[in-house]
Amino acid sequence: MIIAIANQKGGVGKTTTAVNLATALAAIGKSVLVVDSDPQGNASTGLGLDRKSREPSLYQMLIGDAEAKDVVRATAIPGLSIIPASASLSGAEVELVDTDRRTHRLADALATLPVHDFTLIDCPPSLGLLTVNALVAADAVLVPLQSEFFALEGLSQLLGTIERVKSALNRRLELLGIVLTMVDRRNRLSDQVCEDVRAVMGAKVFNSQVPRNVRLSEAPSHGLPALIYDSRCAGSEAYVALARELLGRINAR
Amino acid sequence: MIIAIANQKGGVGKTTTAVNLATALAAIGKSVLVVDSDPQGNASTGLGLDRKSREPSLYQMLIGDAEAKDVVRATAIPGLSIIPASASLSGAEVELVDTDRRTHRLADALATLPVHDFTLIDCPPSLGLLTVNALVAADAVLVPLQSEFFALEGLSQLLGTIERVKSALNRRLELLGIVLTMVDRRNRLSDQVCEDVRAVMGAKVFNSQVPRNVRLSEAPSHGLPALIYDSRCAGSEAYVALARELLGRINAR
Ligand SMILES: Nc1ncnc2c1ncn2[C@@H]1O[C@H](COP(=O)(O)OP(=O)(O)OP(=O)(O)O)[C@@H](O)[C@H]1O
Ligand SMILES: Nc1ncnc2c1ncn2[C@@H]1O[C@H](COP(=O)(O)OP(=O)(O)OP(=O)(O)O)[C@@H](O)[C@H]1O
Ligand SMILES: [Mg+2]
Ligand SMILES: [Mg+2]
Repeated sequence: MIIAIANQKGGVGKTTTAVNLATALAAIGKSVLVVDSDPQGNASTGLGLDRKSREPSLYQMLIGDAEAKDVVRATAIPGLSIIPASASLSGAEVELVDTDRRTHRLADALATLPVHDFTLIDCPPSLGLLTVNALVAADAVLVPLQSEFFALEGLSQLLGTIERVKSALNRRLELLGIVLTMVDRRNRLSDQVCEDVRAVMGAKVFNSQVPRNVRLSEAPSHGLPALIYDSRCAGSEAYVALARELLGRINAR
Repeated sequence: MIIAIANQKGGVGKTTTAVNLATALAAIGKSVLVVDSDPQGNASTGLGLDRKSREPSLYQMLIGDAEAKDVVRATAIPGLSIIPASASLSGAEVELVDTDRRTHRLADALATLPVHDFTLIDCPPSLGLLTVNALVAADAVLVPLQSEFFALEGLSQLLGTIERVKSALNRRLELLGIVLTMVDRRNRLSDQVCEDVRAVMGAKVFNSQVPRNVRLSEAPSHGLPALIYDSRCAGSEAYVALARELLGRINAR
C-alpha cells in the first residue's frame, strides 16, 4: 500500500510522522519504503543518511537518469529502506513541467520496484508537482494536522486538491485519515482545534494523536527516529499506537 | 524598503513575523504594505481579510489581469495595507513558467505603486517562483528561524539561494538578518540551536528573539495581529523590540 503524507501547511509534522510511523510499521515486521520527496531532505536526515552521499536520489529517478532499483537504499532499521532526497530536487518542479507524464513520473518509477507492504511518501509543504506526483502514486493520503488555527484553515484547500487529483488523475486515491499532531492538553487553542476537526471530519480523524514531545524534535539531530532514540517517550508510544490503528483501519476497509 | 520574509522550511514563523512586525512598524508611524505571496493566504487571514472577498489578489496582479493599485487594500490597522493572496495563487507557479520576465513580475508590479516606508513580503515554504519573485523584488531578506534541528539544517540551502538570486537577478539583495522564533528557554534543544546559529552567523542574528507564546497562535483565529489582540503578551513585546532593532540596523547601514 502506498500512502502519501501530505499537507501544504508547513511544519505540521509530515516528516516526523513519515519517519516514525515507518519505523513503527517496520518494528511490527512490515516491509517499508520511505520516499523523501521534499527538497529539504529532512526524512533522509531523520533516517540517518549522510547529506554528502544521497545521490543518485529521487531527482535522478524522476528525470529518468536512474532506475528506481539503483536509488533505493537500506537504512539502519531492519525492514526499512528509503529513496532519499537531495538539494537537486528543488529544480525538479520547473524541469518536469514540459515533460511527458509529468504527474505520473513517481508512480511509473515505483511500479518498477518489488512491492513493499507499505510505501510512505513524505511530501513538501506545497501543492506543486512533487506533491501531485505523490498523490498520483498513492493509494491513500494521511494528513498530519497541527492543532493550530492556521493549520485548520488550510485543510479545506488540501481536501479540495485530493478530490481534484482523484477525479482527474488517480481514481483509487482515498483519504485514509487525519492525525492530530503537537497536541498540548494544557493549551485551550489546541483542545479547541482538536474538537473542531473531530466535529467536521468525524471518523476520518484517528483516535491516536501525537502529543507535543521534545524527544521527537531531538531525535533527528542524532539521525535516528524517535522510536530508536527513545522508545519509551510519549512521542514514540503515540506513533506505535498510530501504526496499530492504521493497520486496524486498513484491515477493516 | 522592500523586505522578503523567507525560509523554505515550513512552520518557522514567517507569517507570524510578517503580520506582527508590520503592525509594530505601523504602530511606530511607518507606512507599511504587506504582500501575501503564500497561496495559503495566512497573512491575509491574520490581518482580518475575509476569505470570500480577496480577489482581485496577488494572482491577478502577477498574471497581468489587474493593476497593483487595484489590488492593494486597507486593513483595520492605521498605516498598514495589504496585497492579499487567494487560493488561485497556487496555480501561479506553473502558469508563470513560460511567461516574460517570470522572475520579475512582482518587482515590476510593485514599482508602479507609491513607495511605502516598508513593504514586507510573506513567502510560502518553498524556493519556487513565488519566493524567487519576492527575492528579486526585495532590497533585503529577513529569515525567521525556528529553534529546532530541521530548521537549522535548511539554513545553508536558503543562504545559497539568496546568493544565487543576488548574483543572477538582483544585485542589491542583502541578508538583513536571522530572527530566532519559538524560542523556549526551558528546552535544551532550543538553547543549543540558538547557540549554534549565533556561533555560525554572528552579528547577522538579531538580538531580539521571539519566545514560544500561545497568544501569538491564538490571535489569527480572531483575524488580528497579536499586537492588537494582546499588546502586553511576551510575543507582542518581542515583535515591538524586533521592529526597533530592525530600524536601528537599517539606520546604521
Ligand atoms: N509532536 C511533536 N512534538 C514536538 N516537536 C515536534 C513534533 N512533531 C514534529 N516536531 C518538530 O516540529 C518541527 C516541524 O515538524 P516536521 O519537520 O516534521 O514538519 P513538516 O510538516 O514535515 O515540515 P515541512 O512543512 O517543513 O516539511 C520539527 O522541528 C520537528 O522536530
Ligand atoms: N512564537 C510563537 N509562539 C507560539 N506559536 C507560534 C509562534 N510563532 C508562530 N506560531 C504558530 O506556529 C505556527 C507556524 O507559524 P507560521 O504559520 O507563522 O509559520 P510559517 O513559517 O509562516 O508557516 P508556513 O511555512 O506554512 O508558511 C502557526 O500556527 C503560528 O500561529
Ligand atoms: Mg517535512
Ligand atoms: Mg506562512
